[in-house]
Amino acid sequence: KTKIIAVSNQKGGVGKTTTTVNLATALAATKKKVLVIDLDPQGNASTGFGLSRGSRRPGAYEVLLEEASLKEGVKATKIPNLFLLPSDPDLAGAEIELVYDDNREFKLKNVLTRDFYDYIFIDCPPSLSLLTVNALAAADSVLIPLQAEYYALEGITQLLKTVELIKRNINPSLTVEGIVLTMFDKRNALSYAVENDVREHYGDKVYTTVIPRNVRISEAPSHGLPVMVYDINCLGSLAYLKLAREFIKQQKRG
Amino acid sequence: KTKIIAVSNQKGGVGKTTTTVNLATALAATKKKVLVIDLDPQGNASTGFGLSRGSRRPGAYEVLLEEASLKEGVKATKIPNLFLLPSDPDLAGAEIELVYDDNREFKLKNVLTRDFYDYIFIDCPPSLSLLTVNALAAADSVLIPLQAEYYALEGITQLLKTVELIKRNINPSLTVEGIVLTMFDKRNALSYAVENDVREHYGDKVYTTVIPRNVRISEAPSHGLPVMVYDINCLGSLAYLKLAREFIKQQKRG
Ligand SMILES: Nc1ncnc2c1ncn2[C@@H]1O[C@H](COP(=O)(O)OP(=O)(O)OP(=O)(O)O)[C@@H](O)[C@H]1O
Ligand SMILES: Nc1ncnc2c1ncn2[C@@H]1O[C@H](COP(=O)(O)OP(=O)(O)OP(=O)(O)O)[C@@H](O)[C@H]1O
Ligand SMILES: [Mg+2]
Ligand SMILES: [Mg+2]
Repeated sequence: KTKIIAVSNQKGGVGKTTTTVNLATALAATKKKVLVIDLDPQGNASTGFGLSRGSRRPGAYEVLLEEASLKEGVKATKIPNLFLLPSDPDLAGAEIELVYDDNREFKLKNVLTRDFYDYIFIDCPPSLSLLTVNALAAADSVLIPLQAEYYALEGITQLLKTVELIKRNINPSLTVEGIVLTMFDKRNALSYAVENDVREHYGDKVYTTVIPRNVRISEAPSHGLPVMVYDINCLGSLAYLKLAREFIKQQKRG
Repeated sequence: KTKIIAVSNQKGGVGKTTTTVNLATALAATKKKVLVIDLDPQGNASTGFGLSRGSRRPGAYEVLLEEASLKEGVKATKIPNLFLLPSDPDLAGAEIELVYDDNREFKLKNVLTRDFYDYIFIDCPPSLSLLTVNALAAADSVLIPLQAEYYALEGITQLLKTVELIKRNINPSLTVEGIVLTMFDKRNALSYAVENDVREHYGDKVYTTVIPRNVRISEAPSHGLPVMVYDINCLGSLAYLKLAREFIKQQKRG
C-alpha cells in the first residue's frame, strides 16, 4: 500500500530537496497521505516546510538511533495530508555512531511502517554515505533529480552503479522511479545538450516534464513554504504539478 | 612558505569546485606554483582540468591510504605551474576504511609536504565527513564559497561551528580565509538579500568580489578547461581574476 521513494543524487545542489518538497506537496493536494523524511543533516526539507530550528526534536536522528518512535518524531506541517520527520545537525553524528552496528544499513527500514501513508519520500544528503544507503535500503524506488549541467551529468553513472550495488546486496526490490531534469534554462544550449544526452541514454526513465530554472522556486524556502503554496501560478509550480500528474500516471501503470 | 587552503561548504552545488579550479588557475598565471587536491569522490575538479577518467590512478585514494606517495599521485595539467592530485569514485571507500585508523583525521596532513608549492587548494565534497575533516586538519585556512540562495545561507552557521570545533580539537592554526558569494544574479532580489545578510554578519571576512551567475562558467567543464582558459573575457573569468587579486592582496597583509 505505502510506496517509499528515496530522492537521491550525490551531486550537490541539483534540486533534491526542492523536488521532494514540491512533489510531496502536489500529491498531498490530491488527498494522498504523504510523509517526507528529511535525511540530510542540513535540514533543508524541514526549512522548506517552515519548521523552526527549535522544534525539530525528536527527529530523524532520534528515530534512527531508536531513542524515539517514528510516531514521536513525525510532525504535522501547514499542508493538509503532509507530515514531516525533520532533521537537524545532530543527524551527521548518526553516520559515525551507526558504523559499529551490524544492522547499520537497515536502521531506517526497520522503523518505517507501511500502514498510514500512501507515499513516503526520503530527501537524501549529497553523498553516497551511510544515510543515503539507509534510504536506498528502505525504499521501493529512487527518484533522481538531475541538474541540466555538465558536472551533474557526469555523476549519474556513478549513482546508477551504486543503486545497482544496493539492489544486488541489500535491497533486491529497489528500482529507478525516474530521472527528472531540473534548473533547465531555455536560453542555454548546455541545458539542451544535457537533455539530449540523458534521453538518449536513459530513454523512458526520464520524465517528459522538465523543471525550468525559476526565481520563485528559490524564493519560497525563505518563506518556509513550498513554491506551490508560495506562488501557485509561477512556472516552477506549474512544472511540479505537471511532474506530479506524470508521476501518478506512472504509478497506475505499475 | 606553502599555504594550504581547504575550499569547503557542506551545502551542495555552491561553487566549491568552480572556485577551486579558477582561483588556482589565476594564481598559477601569476607564476605561483599551485597544487589542487581533488578530495571529492565525484572527481569534478579533475574533470575541470580535463583529466580523463582513465588516467586518475594513483590519485587521492591511494595517497591517503599510503599506497602511493604524493609525488606518484600528482599529475601535471595543461596549465603551467598548476598540478593536480586527482580523485575517482574509489575515494568514497576511504571514508569507511579510515574509520578504524587512530590517525584518521590526519592522513592527509601527514602526506602533504610544504617544500615545492606556493599554494595547495583542497576541493572538498559537500559534507562534513571524514574527507572534509582531513582537509580542515591539514589546512592553514578555509575558503567558503556561498551561493546567493536561502538554503545556502542557512548552512553557513553550521559550517563555521564545525570549523571552530576542528580549530579547538584538531588544528589550532585553522582560520577562515574568506567567504565568497557565488552565482550572484543581479536580476534577483534574493541575491542582494543574501549579500546584505552575509556582509552584516561576517563583515570583512566576505570578499568584496562577487562571482556572478555566468553561463560560460557552466560550459567550461564540458571542455575540460577552467573558464579562464575557455573564455578569458567573459564576466565569470573577470570575476575570478578580481577575486585572485583580492586574495593575493590579503596574503600580503597576512
Ligand atoms: N528550478 C529551480 N529554479 C531555481 N532555483 C532552484 C530550482 N530548484 C532548486 N533551486 C534552488 O537551487 C538551490 C539548490 O536546490 P536544492 O537545495 O533543492 O538542491 P539539493 O540537491 O537538495 O542540494 P543539496 O545537495 O545541498 O542537498 C536551492 O537554493 C534552491 O532553492
Ligand atoms: N558563477 C556561476 N555561474 C554559472 N554556473 C555556475 C557558477 N558557478 C558554478 N556553476 C555551475 O553550477 C554547478 C555547481 O557548481 P560546482 O560544481 O562548482 O559546485 P560545488 O559546490 O563544487 O558542488 P558539489 O557540492 O557537488 O561539490 C556546476 O554545474 C557549475 O558549472
Ligand atoms: Mg538538499
Ligand atoms: Mg564540487
